[in-house]
Amino acid sequence: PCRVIALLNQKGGVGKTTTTANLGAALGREGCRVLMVDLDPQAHLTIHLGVDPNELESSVYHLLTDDDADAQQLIRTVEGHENLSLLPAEVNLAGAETELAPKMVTGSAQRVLRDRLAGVLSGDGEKKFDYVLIDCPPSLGLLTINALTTASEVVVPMQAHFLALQGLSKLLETVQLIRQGFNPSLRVTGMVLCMHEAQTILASEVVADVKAFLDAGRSLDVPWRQAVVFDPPIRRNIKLAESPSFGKTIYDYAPTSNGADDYRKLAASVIAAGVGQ
Amino acid sequence: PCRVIALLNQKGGVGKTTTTANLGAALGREGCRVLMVDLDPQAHLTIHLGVDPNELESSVYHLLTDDDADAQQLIRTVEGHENLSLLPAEVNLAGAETELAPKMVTGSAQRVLRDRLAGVLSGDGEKKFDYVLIDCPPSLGLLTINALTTASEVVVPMQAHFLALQGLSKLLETVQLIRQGFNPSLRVTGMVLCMHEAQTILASEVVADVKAFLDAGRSLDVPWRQAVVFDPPIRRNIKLAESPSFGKTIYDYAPTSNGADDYRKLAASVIAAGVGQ
Ligand SMILES: Nc1ncnc2c1ncn2[C@@H]1O[C@H](COP(=O)(O)OP(=O)(O)OP(=O)(O)O)[C@@H](O)[C@H]1O
Ligand SMILES: Nc1ncnc2c1ncn2[C@@H]1O[C@H](COP(=O)(O)OP(=O)(O)OP(=O)(O)O)[C@@H](O)[C@H]1O
Ligand SMILES: [Mg+2]
Ligand SMILES: [Mg+2]
Repeated sequence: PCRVIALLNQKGGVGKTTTTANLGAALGREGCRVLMVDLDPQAHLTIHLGVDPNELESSVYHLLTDDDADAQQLIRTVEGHENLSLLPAEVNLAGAETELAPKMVTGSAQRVLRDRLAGVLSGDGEKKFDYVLIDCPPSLGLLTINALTTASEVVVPMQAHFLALQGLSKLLETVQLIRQGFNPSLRVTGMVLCMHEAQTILASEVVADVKAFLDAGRSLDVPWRQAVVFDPPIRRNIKLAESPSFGKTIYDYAPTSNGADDYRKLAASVIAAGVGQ
Repeated sequence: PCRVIALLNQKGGVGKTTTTANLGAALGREGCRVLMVDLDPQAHLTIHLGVDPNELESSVYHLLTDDDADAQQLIRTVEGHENLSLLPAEVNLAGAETELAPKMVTGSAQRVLRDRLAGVLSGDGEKKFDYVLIDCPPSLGLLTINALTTASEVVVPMQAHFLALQGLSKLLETVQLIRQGFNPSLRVTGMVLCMHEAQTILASEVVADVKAFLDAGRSLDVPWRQAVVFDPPIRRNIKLAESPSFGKTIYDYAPTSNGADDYRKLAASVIAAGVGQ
């Protein structure tokens, strides 16, 4: 069965795209077949994986807005990596939320991605995957909602800063609402601490706050009752910021760096978190 | 005359709020009367300045959506700082863009903030200011457009990372469109390098790219023809990330830190950039 994971955080610049690309690549190195879906009109995941969004004839925008679109046709293999695939984004995706708005009242706008990826997710099609990672834009709008109705799991990249805590409750409230309204099997698997500066007091205080919050939910019927703070964190490492400029993940750009190590360990934790679910 | 500066970048987490709060406080320490406007439904500037957005009875949301709202009544002094004022945000602001949508076709939705701050900006009212800083949300939507039609200047906080360059042209294109459509005196004063890691190759390459781009526009009729990259940059400094958790700017929390120094120098550059305009 395919694990579908939404990389979610409405706060901008916290590491969603960096995590999608490098966790995806790390899972690929463990032998998994990984599909990465770029759901952000900024198309940063697409750029990160060496694809120019301005050169695309088709993208996830077409999957969402064109009734005849076929996901199997739109998915492309990442160059040099046969077990890594990409469903790319383009700038037109910015208009998708407006175009889909008329279908919101019936609930179908919220499920377009799920409906049109159904064939791929069921494993019936030519392309099959063990993991689907969905990179979300920094908002809780219709694109992110589509990720939440499609996914079985949520992973939250976050920065251990004070203002990061402010947005967390709103994020989890949204996950709860989608679980109740559309997707009963949706659960939060964990939080990824990105750009982490472990030696600072601020980081340790924020991490303690997040863990206390999660512990308070362990016996409640909430989607984060089994969520963990993935350990170890992803350390700040300039190599991770440099690799997108080469259109490569850390494993092709700087395979011996801290960034490569940290995402490899995250992949192991994510694989382990899936056992027995 | 009052300088109205929009702190703009559709990319999230690049330092807009940190810059608004600390540049505002630094200008205040130079004797300027500063109004900071929180235009972000996340209300992070409001939190940063020690105000709980959940406790507010009135905010910029009311200014935008209530015909009877009076800006002079909604503006509050920042505790302990008689020359620093705040027009706060609250979570309801998230609905403002939808509520104002019917007024978009006539162009009035885009100018609501300008119209309702007109009295304050002209200096006719009881509260008078030398600087108005507008903290924008991470988007180029209606709230940000309102900042652009109200402002005379744009300052762009940015991180010297590769993906930051991707969004810059879209940002500047939007400034140009608003200048043409609504606000002929709008100009880009400069870019603030935030969370800067000067010793990295990536940072120096990105800065060189930005400077080359700006130089290419020096003899053109573009709003960034006189824009500079403010020097020195704002260095990464954990004190800047800690201060919002105390509801204080860097000058009350850690006045001898690098963060305090860097924003003081930015204030001097911003004051100098206003001479002879
Ligand atoms: N561990 C890290 N060390 C250093 N830089 C990092 C790290 N993780 C991410 N970055 C850089 O920080 C910036 C923001 O990261 P990223 O784009 O992944 O965040 P995001 O949450 O996807 O942003 P957005 O909300 O805009 O989609 C990028 O320039 C990225 O290269
Ligand atoms: N120079 C710095 N050194 C260390 N941390 C910083 C610095 N500048 C900002 N930060 C921290 O980085 C995070 C993002 O900064 P900030 O909230 O100012 O960005 P923003 O552009 O306003 O984000 P948003 O797009 O969500 O409004 C915050 O946690 C902030 O405290
Ligand atoms: Mg991203
Ligand atoms: Mg902000």
